[in-house]
Amino acid sequence: MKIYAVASQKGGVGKTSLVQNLGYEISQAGKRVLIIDFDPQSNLTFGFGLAPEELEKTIYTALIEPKKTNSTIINIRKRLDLIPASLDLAGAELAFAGAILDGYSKLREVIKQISGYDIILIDCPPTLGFFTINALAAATDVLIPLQTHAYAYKAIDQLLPIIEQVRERANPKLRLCGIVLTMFDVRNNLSIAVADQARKRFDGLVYENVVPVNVRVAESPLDGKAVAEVDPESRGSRAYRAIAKEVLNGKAK
Amino acid sequence: MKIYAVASQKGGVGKTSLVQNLGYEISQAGKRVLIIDFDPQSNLTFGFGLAPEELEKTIYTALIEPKKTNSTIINIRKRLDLIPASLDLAGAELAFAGAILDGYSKLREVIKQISGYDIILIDCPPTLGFFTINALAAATDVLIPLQTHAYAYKAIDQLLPIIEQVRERANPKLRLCGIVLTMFDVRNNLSIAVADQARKRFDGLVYENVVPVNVRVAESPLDGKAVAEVDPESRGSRAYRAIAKEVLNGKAK
Ligand SMILES: Nc1ncnc2c1ncn2[C@@H]1O[C@H](COP(=O)(O)OP(=O)(O)OP(=O)(O)O)[C@@H](O)[C@H]1O
Ligand SMILES: Nc1ncnc2c1ncn2[C@@H]1O[C@H](COP(=O)(O)OP(=O)(O)OP(=O)(O)O)[C@@H](O)[C@H]1O
Ligand SMILES: [Mg+2]
Ligand SMILES: [Mg+2]
Repeated sequence: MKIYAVASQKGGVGKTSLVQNLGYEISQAGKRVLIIDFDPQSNLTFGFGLAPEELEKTIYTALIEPKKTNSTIINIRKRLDLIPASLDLAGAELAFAGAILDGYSKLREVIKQISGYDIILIDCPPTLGFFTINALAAATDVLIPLQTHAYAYKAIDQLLPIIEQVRERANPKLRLCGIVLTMFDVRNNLSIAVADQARKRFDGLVYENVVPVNVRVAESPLDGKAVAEVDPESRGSRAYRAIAKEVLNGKAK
Repeated sequence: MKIYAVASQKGGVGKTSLVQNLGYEISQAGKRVLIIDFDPQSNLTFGFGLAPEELEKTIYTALIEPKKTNSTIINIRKRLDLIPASLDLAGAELAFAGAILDGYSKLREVIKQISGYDIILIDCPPTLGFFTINALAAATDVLIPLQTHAYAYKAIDQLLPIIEQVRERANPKLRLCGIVLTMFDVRNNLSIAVADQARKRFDGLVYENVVPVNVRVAESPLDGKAVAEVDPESRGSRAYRAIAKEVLNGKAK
């Protein structure tokens, strides 16, 4: 079972969109997939058409009582399950803040309760705090969505040392599995320059396929659907399908 | 002296871009402006050409020792000063986590040390934690950048109750001064629909002028400049100038 933390402290780089659409594409390819909404904003939960504030059981329930984990799982598509989040999750940061290192293995206790999946994807919030550290401590791999803009590129310099620290202190097997270029705009020099820079610097880590700017990606969550369910031939949908194949093949290049 | 917290827990909606460009435009209009980078990502600091990791004094210095606040101020343009941030700022969340309500007035102690400005703008990180709550507790007004996408629109439902709580518990004078529509794309129905929805729901609070999607806005931070300094006739630059006038006139509509 591979567990991917999808992380970046830079906001709005396409973390939730990647988890939603990669989760869907990988389940379509025949694998059993669990996606976990680990962001109090609960956009992944909303993006599949659920109302976070009406849910009785969420990832917060599982964090507080790991034995209840399996009762928080919702089946949303064939071979695709979700552990949803709601704003309550924001309480976890305070509940566990005291026990710093011990507090960072809470999600690991939850994942120990889970079996029967080929792949787990964890959607992280845009911070380097409790949630992202927990996800890194519980994961086997890290996927970094990189919006092809200046601030997102710079954010990698802050994120890589954190991944290294978690690897040293809590999770020796944690591997940076790859970087997915997102919101790529072929008409715009900034996008091209950041993509080039990222490929030069991170060579074999940047996936071949990129997610282009495509309004269908931003629209599909309004229908509670992955982009492939709304417009399977859209450029966004085709990109996520191709990236899913690369991730399943285990190689970035 | 008006103190604006520029806040949204949704990532990537244009908070930093708004603080950088509004700060510049208002100083150009003749007011004395201080901008405060209150995000450990320190994008505002980077956006004006500084290297966060090389700075000896930052907002973190001022939080720990408010008496030192004035020594953290850097003059960056005529009538425009900055209190920079660096990744060290992330330590503040842990340093003050224990004292919840008391911890939330740390920034207020810093601002008490400051005088001689017409306007202060505070750039918040994409969370509803220590930093944003502190900024709301210290501010006179809140400006909310609203990217014309679904998740950003939904984020307002989570943010408004927080503003209300801070007003009740820590800052009775806090006023929601306005909503700035950002990354507006006139060619795209989603953008138009979200803008319409926002104007219907928050009538009178949404500024007349919107910030369009404009690659110059994303490029100018690479030169360490506001967009008006790189391309004063760009659509982005003209939009920020018009919004600055609305903000100075004290009216959203
Ligand atoms: N390829 C794309 N083309 C167009 N819009 C996109 C694309 N990918 C994501 N978006 C939209 O851009 C916004 C940011 O994406 P998303 O919310 O997935 O990022 P995130 O990193 O999860 O944000 P946060 O940091 O707030 O968690 C969303 O409104 C989303 O619908
Ligand atoms: N009007 C615009 N047109 C094009 N690009 C924009 C525009 N406004 C901002 N950007 C770019 O979009 C990205 C997100 O904007 P910005 O970083 O200002 O948002 P933010 O809300 O401060 O993000 P965070 O939540 O990470 O703090 C940046 O790369 C920025 O340069
Ligand atoms: Mg997200
Ligand atoms: Mg920012």
